[in-house]
This record gives sequence, structure tokens and C-alpha cells, in this order.
Amino acid sequence: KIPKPTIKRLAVYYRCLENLIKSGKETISSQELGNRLNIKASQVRKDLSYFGEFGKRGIGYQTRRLQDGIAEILGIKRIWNVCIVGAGNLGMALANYPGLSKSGYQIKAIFDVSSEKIGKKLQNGLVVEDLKNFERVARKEKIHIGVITVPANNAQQVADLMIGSGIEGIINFAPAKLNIPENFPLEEIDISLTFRALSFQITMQKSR
Amino acid sequence: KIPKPTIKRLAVYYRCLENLIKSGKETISSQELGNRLNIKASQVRKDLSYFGEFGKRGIGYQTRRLQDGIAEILGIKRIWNVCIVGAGNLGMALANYPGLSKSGYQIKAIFDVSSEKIGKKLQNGLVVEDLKNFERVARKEKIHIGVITVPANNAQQVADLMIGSGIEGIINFAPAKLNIPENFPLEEIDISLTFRALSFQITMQKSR
Ligand SMILES: NC(=O)c1ccc[n+]([C@@H]2O[C@H](COP(=O)([O-])OP(=O)(O)OC[C@H]3O[C@@H](n4cnc5c(N)ncnc54)[C@H](O)[C@@H]3O)[C@@H](O)[C@H]2O)c1
Ligand SMILES: NC(=O)c1ccc[n+]([C@@H]2O[C@H](COP(=O)([O-])OP(=O)(O)OC[C@H]3O[C@@H](n4cnc5c(N)ncnc54)[C@H](O)[C@@H]3O)[C@@H](O)[C@H]2O)c1
Repeated sequence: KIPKPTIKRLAVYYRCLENLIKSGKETISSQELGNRLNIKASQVRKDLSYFGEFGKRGIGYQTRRLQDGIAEILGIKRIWNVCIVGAGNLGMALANYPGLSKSGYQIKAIFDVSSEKIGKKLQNGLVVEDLKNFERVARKEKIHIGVITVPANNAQQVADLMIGSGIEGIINFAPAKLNIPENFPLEEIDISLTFRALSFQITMQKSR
Repeated sequence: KIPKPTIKRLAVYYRCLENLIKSGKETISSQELGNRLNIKASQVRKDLSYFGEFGKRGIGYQTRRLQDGIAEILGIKRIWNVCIVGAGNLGMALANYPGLSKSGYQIKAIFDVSSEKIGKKLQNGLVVEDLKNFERVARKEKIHIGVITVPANNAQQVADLMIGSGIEGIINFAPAKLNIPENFPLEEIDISLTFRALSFQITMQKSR
């Protein structure tokens, strides 16, 4: 089992390697990687030793090989199967967004309860399914991630259904606190935090 | 003119005060506030001195008065007038999202170029306007923040129109790099970063 702090540092090594490869660097030592990130070289070597031997004495690590190795462990290169529940404005915008499939997130199914939406064809070839078929479709399509884009009052019921069907993690857009098992992977989105960040930028700009 | 690092610390003081007030604390000294945030008490006093006298010798600062004072400076309490350009799935989802008006972001206008969208009535009483009227409406409604929810190819043209009409800041959802003046306040959104954060959580969960 890999300790959580190690996994967090791997994500940092991965981002750093992304920039190094872009600038054409082919090898790097644990010392150099550590210096760039304020992490002790011995810690870098220890973190990377969990995954077998990436580096060679004297030359250091091949940046591309190391990046691929870390990507494998963090699940960055794998394809994640995603389903969306709630085929309204937000659900449809997400289903059609090219940025998701580009990063390895494939929308495999989209569900709704309204007869106006069920059966509707999307640009990407999917058809809106009836929520009644959720468990069967989620297992058949081996869904990993569930996205909730229903009204706030229906969010909890949808979360229960997802967890009951073996989904591994949830992204919740509905403005409702979900009651789910303590360590269950969850990300909540509130776009007003981005508006808040812009307000600070505008305020700072004015006070330069 | 308030230095940028001071403004960034004010946001941190504001969040800390939010929690203190919730737990019923009525006064706090600069020493105590500094200790909670790992900031020197003298720095706290210096930051707060920009805004006149908030604290009294011996008793410290009244938490509510201090929070209101900071909110005023950071533009947290003010109402921000927002317009959305692109009345498609994403634009409509944002226009109807109650979380924005609750945080002081009022959607004052929504624009599109398509005859199918122009004239459409929204749940919140707004009517989709023709982009041709952008400059006139943006000035009349004193718009501060512009939101871009158009296809990637049209994003730059919309950004130019917004900046030319005196908008103070932009939130861009379109997957396109905008070419705008260097310090112009801008926030870019890419939902796939949240999916990435969930993937790390799922991977970490499995490696506990
Ligand atoms: N977090 C954010 O930043 C953010 C931004 C915008 C909208 N939202 C929220 O996202 C949600 C969706 O917004 P929208 O604009 O797409 O709303 P919408 O009304 O257009 O779509 C909601 C859809 O959910 C369906 N639905 C209702 N109950 C359901 C259930 N039990 N199971 C499956 N489908 C169900 C409806 O039939 C409808 O198609 C809302 O809760 C909204 O507040 C969040
Ligand atoms: N950043 C993210 O996380 C994220 C997520 C979902 C969608 N998106 C992006 O948001 C944008 C909108 O997505 P959508 O699903 O709502 O698309 P959509 O096709 O439903 O809506 C786009 C709207 O923009 C209008 N439009 C086109 N050119 C215009 C112009 N020059 N001025 C004004 N309006 C114009 C169209 O008429 C249409 O109504 C797309 O670029 C999409 O890739 C981003």
C-alpha cells in the first residue's frame, strides 16, 4: 500500500516532469528534482522506490519513462468511464464538452426521469436513458465516476443509487450537502467560488 | 494603494473570522489571529492599520466589525453585475443557478447571435438579447463581470467586445486561450481538473 503523502508528492513530480519534458530535458537526478520542488533528494528516491527501479546510478531518471510510470500509478493515463444523471442544461453541456474525453474521461451514459428527456439523442451519439435502468447500465458500462446535475432536492437519492451500484467516486454540482460514507471519493463544485476569485482580482487590480 | 500581499492576507483573515463568529467568539487580539494563521501579530496590526482603527487597546478587535470592514474592502458584500454571452446549455445553466445571486452576483443580461435563442424568456425573467446590442446594454446595466460560454472559435471576438465595453473582469469557459491585456482580471474554467482531482482521490482510496 502506498502512503497518501507519497501519492500527493507523485502528483507534484508528475506536473514538474510535464514542464521539464516540454523544455526538452531528457534525464534528471533525484537531487535536481528535489531542489526544484523543495523536497529532500532522499525522499524523492524513497517515493520512487515503491515502484521498482526507474533510475540508473550516475545518470538519474529518464524524464519520459518516469512520467509514464507515475501516470500509470496515479491513473492519469487510464480511461475513466463516466455517467451523468440529470440531462438538463448543465448535464448536456458536460456531455458535449470535448475537454473531458481529451483528458481520458469518457461519457458512457446519461440519465433522466422526465419523459421529455428520455430517448433524446445527443451530438456524441448517446441517448438519454431512463433512471430506472441505472444499476443495469452502470454495471454493464463499468462506470467509475458519477456526475450529479439534478435539482438540489433529488441529489441525495441519486447519490444513494450511485453508491449502491458500485460507482467509485462522485462529482456533485447540485447545491446540496450529500450524506455519504465518510471516505467515499467526492468532489463538490460551486462556480460562485470562481466568481469570488475574480472579484478579488478586480479589487486588487484597482488597488495596485 | 493597498499592497497585493496585504489583500491576499485579508482574504485569509476574512475566512478565519467567518469560523470564529460561527463558534461564537466576539473579540480577538492581533496576537491570537496571528497565531491561528501563522502570521506575526505585528503584520496583522500593520495590515489592519490601512483601514483606520478597528481594534481597541487591551480588548482587541470585535470579530463582526472587523469582518464587515474587510468584506467592504475586498468587495465581498457588494453586488456584482454579471452578463453571460452564449445562451446555450452552459450559459442557461449558469443564468438559472441560485448560488450566484446568493453570493452577490446578479445576472443582468444574457446575449446570443442565433435567431433561435434571441428573444427567448428565462425562468428569472431575463430575455436573451442580440449580441449587436452588447455595448449599449453593458453600459446601461453597469456590467462588471462578463462570462464567456460560446464555442471556442468565437471566444476571442467576445472577449474583445467585453473589454472594449468597459467590463472589469472575464470568466472564460470556452476551451480557447484568450489574447487580452496583461493584467486584465481573468479566470479560466476547465471542469476536467475537478475530474482529475477525483481520480487522485479514488486512486488514493484504493491504496490506503
Ligand atoms: N455547482 C455549480 O456551480 C452549478 C452551476 C449551475 C447549475 N448548478 C446546479 O446543477 C443542477 C442542474 O442545473 P440545470 O441548469 O441543468 O437544471 P435543469 O433543470 O436544466 O436540469 C435538471 C434535470 O434533472 C432532471 N431530474 C430531476 N430529478 C431527477 C432525478 N431524480 N434523477 C434524474 N434526473 C432528474 C430533470 O428532469 C432535468 O432534466 C441544479 O441543481 C443547479 O442548481 C450548479
Ligand atoms: N470549461 C468547462 O469546464 C466547460 C464545460 C462545458 C462546456 N464548456 C464550453 O462552454 C461553451 C458552451 O458550451 P455549451 O454546451 O453551452 O454549447 P452550446 O452550443 O449549447 O451553446 C453555445 C451558444 O453560443 C452561441 N454563440 C455562438 N457564437 C456566438 C457569438 N459569437 N456570440 C454570442 N453567442 C454565440 C450559440 O448560438 C449557442 O447558443 C463551449 O465552448 C464548451 O466547450 C466548457
